[in-house]
Amino acid sequence: SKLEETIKKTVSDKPVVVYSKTWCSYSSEVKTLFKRLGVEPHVIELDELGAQGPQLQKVLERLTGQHTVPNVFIGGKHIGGCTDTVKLHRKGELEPLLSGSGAK
Amino acid sequence: SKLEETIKKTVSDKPVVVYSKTWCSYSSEVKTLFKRLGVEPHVIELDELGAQGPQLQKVLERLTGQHTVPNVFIGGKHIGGCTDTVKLHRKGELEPLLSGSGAK
Ligand SMILES: N[C@@H](CCC(=O)N[C@@H](CS)C(=O)NCC(=O)O)C(=O)O
Ligand SMILES: N[C@@H](CCC(=O)N[C@@H](CS)C(=O)NCC(=O)O)C(=O)O
Ligand code: FES
Repeated sequence: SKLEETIKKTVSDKPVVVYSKTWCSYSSEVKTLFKRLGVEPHVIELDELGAQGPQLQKVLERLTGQHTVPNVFIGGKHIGGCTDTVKLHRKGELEPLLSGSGAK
Repeated sequence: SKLEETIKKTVSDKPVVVYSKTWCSYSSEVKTLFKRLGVEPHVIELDELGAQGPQLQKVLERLTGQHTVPNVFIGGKHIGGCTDTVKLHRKGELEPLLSGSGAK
């Protein structure tokens, strides 16, 4: 579908992509983590896109199996949500991923 | 107002009250924290009350200055959100509040 193509293009063009909701604290937490690591994620606020928001979320669920926000991609690879990203960071595995993706 | 009376009665009758949303991870986090401390909070899921949900949120905002979820009360006293509750716990001040409210 057209939306599927849009998502695939976005996550392959940008090193770090976060599908988010402006009022969600978990989305804010993961955005803040990237900024603290010196990375400017490409952020798509699903609640600011009108009808396209829920449609994008449905396609994200089809592509990743994840219907929740935040939905994080690094170097085109699906990472997961906030807890997944924080866990990678705690294990020291996030920064190598960011360097490998060209984000840092 | 009638809703104001309902909130005031709920927070004075129950030792620990959490106004929450079922799909919000911060609301889940604070509910889990209480359960881990052996306390069963009285939980009101604002997204399961139909039109009354947003109305209750407006009244909570008028009473507490806080429009966000989770909105936590202990022993009738407004505590704040998830980060406020976690901060109290880290400082060792949450459990004395819970004991004092008759929750533990
Ligand atoms: N462990 C996940 C939790 C994600 C989650 O539950 N997100 C919530 C918002 S904080 C959500 O999208 N809820 C919508 C739903 O459950 O339908 C993470 O860390 O990202
Ligand atoms: N620091 C606050 C954050 C509360 C917060 O921003 N809650 C969000 C959901 S996670 C909310 O209610 N957003 C609605 C809004 O901002 O209008 C806490 O720990 O509770
Ligand atoms: S909506 Fe509350 S943490 Fe996401």
